[in-house]
Amino acid sequence: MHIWAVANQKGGVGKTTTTVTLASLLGLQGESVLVVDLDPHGSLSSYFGCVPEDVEGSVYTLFQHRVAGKERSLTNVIHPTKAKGISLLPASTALVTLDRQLSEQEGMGLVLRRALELGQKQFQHVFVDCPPVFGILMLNALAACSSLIIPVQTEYLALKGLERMLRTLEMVGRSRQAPLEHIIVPTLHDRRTRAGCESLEILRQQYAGRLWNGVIPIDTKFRDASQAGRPLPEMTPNSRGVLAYRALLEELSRRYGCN
Amino acid sequence: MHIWAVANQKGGVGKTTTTVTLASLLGLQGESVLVVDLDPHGSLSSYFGCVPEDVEGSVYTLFQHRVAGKERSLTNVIHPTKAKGISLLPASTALVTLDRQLSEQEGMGLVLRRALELGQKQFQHVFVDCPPVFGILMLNALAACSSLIIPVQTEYLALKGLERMLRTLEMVGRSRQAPLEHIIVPTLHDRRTRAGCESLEILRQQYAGRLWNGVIPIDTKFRDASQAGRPLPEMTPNSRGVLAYRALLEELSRRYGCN
Ligand SMILES: Nc1ncnc2c1ncn2[C@@H]1O[C@H](COP(=O)(O)OP(=O)(O)OP(=O)(O)O)[C@@H](O)[C@H]1O
Ligand SMILES: Nc1ncnc2c1ncn2[C@@H]1O[C@H](COP(=O)(O)OP(=O)(O)OP(=O)(O)O)[C@@H](O)[C@H]1O
Ligand SMILES: [Mg+2]
Ligand SMILES: [Mg+2]
Repeated sequence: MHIWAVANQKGGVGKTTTTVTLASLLGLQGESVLVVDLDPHGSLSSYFGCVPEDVEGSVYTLFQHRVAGKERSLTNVIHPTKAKGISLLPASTALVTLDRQLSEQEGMGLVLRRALELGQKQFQHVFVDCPPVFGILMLNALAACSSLIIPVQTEYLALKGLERMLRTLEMVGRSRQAPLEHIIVPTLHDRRTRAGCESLEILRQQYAGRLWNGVIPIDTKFRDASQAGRPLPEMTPNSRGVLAYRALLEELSRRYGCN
Repeated sequence: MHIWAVANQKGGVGKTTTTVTLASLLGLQGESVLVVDLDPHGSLSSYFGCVPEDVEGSVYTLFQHRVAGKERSLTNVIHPTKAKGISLLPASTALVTLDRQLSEQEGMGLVLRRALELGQKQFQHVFVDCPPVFGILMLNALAACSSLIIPVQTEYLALKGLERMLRTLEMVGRSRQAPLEHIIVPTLHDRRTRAGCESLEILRQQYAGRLWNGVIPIDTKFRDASQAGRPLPEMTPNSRGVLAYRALLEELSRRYGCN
């Protein structure tokens, strides 16, 4: 089982879209995929029709069990979705209180990692969608994952944000045995703008080796897909955006052998 | 002095862009404006050339003073910018630790409000840019502001997120004397897509009265502006995006008499 985290502290760079699209491409190939929503705002959960305000059994339940000293368990927290091959471990809005309540307690960074160990036989791939802020939820994702995808919009503010994200990673990496494998993915790329092309050029110069050599272009069909609550690979498999994510998945398989 | 908060828990909806553009339009009219960066990721600070990792004097300083029981003060935390009429109270990356450290302590939701009281004579307008997550920093913004601007991208996931944002507001509103005046602003609107137009229609039906009747269109010049570190009203005053924000400012003046 390969566990991916999808993270960036900058908001609106395509974390949720990347999670849904890659999971769907693998699901359509017959693989069994779990998507995990660590964002208290619950975009990923809403995408699959789950309501973070009143969901029974969610990521929050895992933390409640840990605090109560109960046995680890994935029962009642994994929900089916209408998308082929995809199951969901949803967020609940209560997650927003975690940083305040829990961070002084020991071992709270490993709750997700220990819970996902129980899913080894059930799922071949897990994608963890992170909130746009550093805290106990992102720490859980970085501790649980085998590798990390960092979507970055090809524009100036997002590049500045990337430096900060990589510094955070270094800080966290010191407490792991091995540094965390990561790949930077240029998203929402608009090749008609000068700023877009210049930002991509800067990325290619500063982060060679850690940067995917392709780009995810702007494709307005992603908005239609989220409105329909269906992954774009199921709706329009040959759209520009889907073809780009298919190429990304091939690169990920080469680098990490996840198929 | 009128204090605006710009907030939405959904990432990438144009909070920072709205802050910079409205502040610049007022600054170019000769008004004196303070912009406050509450996002530990520091987009607004980076925009004006301030580096959140090593800035001396920031929002974090205000909390340190409060915890140490020191006198409130705005000395050494307000930085000049190259933009006409705009001063900056920057973020520092240390802000990310606040939720864990402080929230059990009393009165931590009023640090910003008490500090901004000291700026009454110096500034006519204050814009507070919020992080895309609910926590002690957003609480400070909601407690300090006279009214709230909620940018919402005209697409499905963002609409779902708006419901959650308004529920959060209701929850916070109960601890204030009067409910917080707010206006919902449709942003990043792409009138060529079906999803964009349908989302706008849903907004107009569900939130009439609280919704601005205009839209901020997609304008790629905003990316050029952030790359140049200058507000778009200074670079291209008659671009589509600036004209739309100018119309928004007129509406804000009508509603809240802020001029
Ligand atoms: N390649 C793309 N082309 C066009 N639109 C896109 C693309 N990728 C994402 N989007 C749109 O951009 C918006 C932001 O994407 P998304 O919600 O996936 O970002 P995020 O990083 O998960 O945001 P948050 O920080 O709130 O978690 C959404 O409206 C989504 O539909
Ligand atoms: N009207 C617009 N037209 C085109 N691009 C825009 C517009 N408004 C914002 N943008 C771009 O969209 C991206 C997101 O905007 P911005 O950073 O202001 O959002 P935000 O809500 O502050 O994000 P965060 O959640 O990370 O704080 C930026 O690249 C910005 O340049
Ligand atoms: Mg997301
Ligand atoms: Mg911002």
